[in-house]
Amino acid sequence: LISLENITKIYRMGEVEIPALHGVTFHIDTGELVAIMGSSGSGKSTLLSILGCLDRPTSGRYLLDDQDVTMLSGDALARIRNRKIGFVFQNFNLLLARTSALENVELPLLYGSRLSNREKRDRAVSVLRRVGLEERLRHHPSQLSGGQQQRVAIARALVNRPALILADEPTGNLDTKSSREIMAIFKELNAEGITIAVVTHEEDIARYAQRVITLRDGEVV
Amino acid sequence: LISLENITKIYRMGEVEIPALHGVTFHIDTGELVAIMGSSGSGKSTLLSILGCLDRPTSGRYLLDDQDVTMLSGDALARIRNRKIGFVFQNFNLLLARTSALENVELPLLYGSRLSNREKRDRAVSVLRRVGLEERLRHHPSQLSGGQQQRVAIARALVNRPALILADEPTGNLDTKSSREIMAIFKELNAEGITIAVVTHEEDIARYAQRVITLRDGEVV
Ligand SMILES: Nc1ncnc2c1ncn2[C@@H]1O[C@H](COP(=O)(O)OP(=O)(O)OP(=O)(O)O)[C@@H](O)[C@H]1O
Ligand SMILES: Nc1ncnc2c1ncn2[C@@H]1O[C@H](COP(=O)(O)OP(=O)(O)OP(=O)(O)O)[C@@H](O)[C@H]1O
Ligand SMILES: [Mg+2]
Ligand SMILES: [Mg+2]
Repeated sequence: LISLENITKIYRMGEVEIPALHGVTFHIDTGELVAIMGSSGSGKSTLLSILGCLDRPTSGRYLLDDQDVTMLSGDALARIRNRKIGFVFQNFNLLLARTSALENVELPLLYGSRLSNREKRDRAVSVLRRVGLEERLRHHPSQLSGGQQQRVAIARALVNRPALILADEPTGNLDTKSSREIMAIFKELNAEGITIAVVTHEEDIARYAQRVITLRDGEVV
Repeated sequence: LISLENITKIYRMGEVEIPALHGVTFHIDTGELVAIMGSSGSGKSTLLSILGCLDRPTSGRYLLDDQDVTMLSGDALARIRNRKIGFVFQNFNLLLARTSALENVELPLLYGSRLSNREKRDRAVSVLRRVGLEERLRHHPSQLSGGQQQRVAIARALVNRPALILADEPTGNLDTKSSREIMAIFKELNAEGITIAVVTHEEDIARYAQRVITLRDGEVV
């Protein structure tokens, strides 16, 4: 499903160049559940944003479903993201602040989904129930605990039943029990054929994966 | 230093009441390092915001340095926060987005500090160095990794050398090595006499504390 070939990413801040990834090459097969680990600043979120078509590499090739996405326009990338990818951001503040948990989770369904409004609402409720938030549907993000906000972000990434889920520290704010519940959900989705890559710094979480990709200073070790 | 007596907190959302803390009573002695644990939604951040004078309890008393802070005005609470308390928020997005790491960390020093501008800058640089970010001083939060942003938030809480540090999941986004470095800093500060309460869901982090306070459904167990 995923093939990265010699991916580099250099951030530019005015005159200064910050190299973040140096020639990263690996593949992820359809239906795999992989963990991505590495120390703070090693390039994990940068790698995930490239995998998620949210950012372009400085050089190298990214084949997603045999299609070279590094060649695509912004619009084409947006379509791929909407149809194929569910993304859980490291910073769960990317929930919409003035909207309820329910409306935040319904959001990905609004674009081009063939479901009726009733079906969209039911699906959003059902995925929020799955992450244990059925009593918080009407709350806005500021009326939720950190871990509850993180679970809304997770639910939002799952609601479209994407072929690929990319999760950046999805359990960073969750206690042990909630973390296990989330990883159990990921394992169920993976058993249904969904490909999943989880960035995590916790060994206990990485243990759920079939394989661990480790980054150090922007390179796969 | 800290004495909580029968603290309750009920959030109100229109007609609905959400009880978050039910009669919490405990004390923290000056110079202690305590961990606060509990599952997602159990009331930890709510408790910490009351301890940090960022929010008022619905009922009960909070004595900080033998002063009943539940009786104080908003201005008086703000003065206490600035002088005595360093707060690391669970959501490290409360850094100012259009300001560099350095300026974010200098911020608490701007109010009523007797240091010269040069001394303020030096101290901010020194605490950023302590958390391993001396090569990221000019970066804005969006140009930093999640763990780097979290470390800026930690540095900002330390720069005023407060008597009390309250940290909400300070290592949630940090790898093992960075987490250990941060906890080593907290232990050093604690050895210097600073009282510290750390909310964490990780057993490894709680192990650094002398005592663990556990919350379940808004009560101390
Ligand atoms: N402003 C608010 N309005 C209504 N309910 C709220 C508000 N803030 C928090 N809550 C609710 O209060 C409860 C306690 O929240 P709190 O943030 O203290 O939990 P927590 O223990 O820090 O959880 P986590 O580990 O997930 O960060 C949660 O059930 C949450 O939904
Ligand atoms: N927009 C940017 N401009 C400049 N440098 C950046 C930018 N975004 C990230 N960086 C730098 O690139 C490096 C990699 O960042 P990245 O967010 O990928 O790390 P990470 O492995 O996710 O770290 P963490 O575990 O702390 O979340 C970091 O050193 C960071 O400072
Ligand atoms: Mg990251
Ligand atoms: Mg919390």
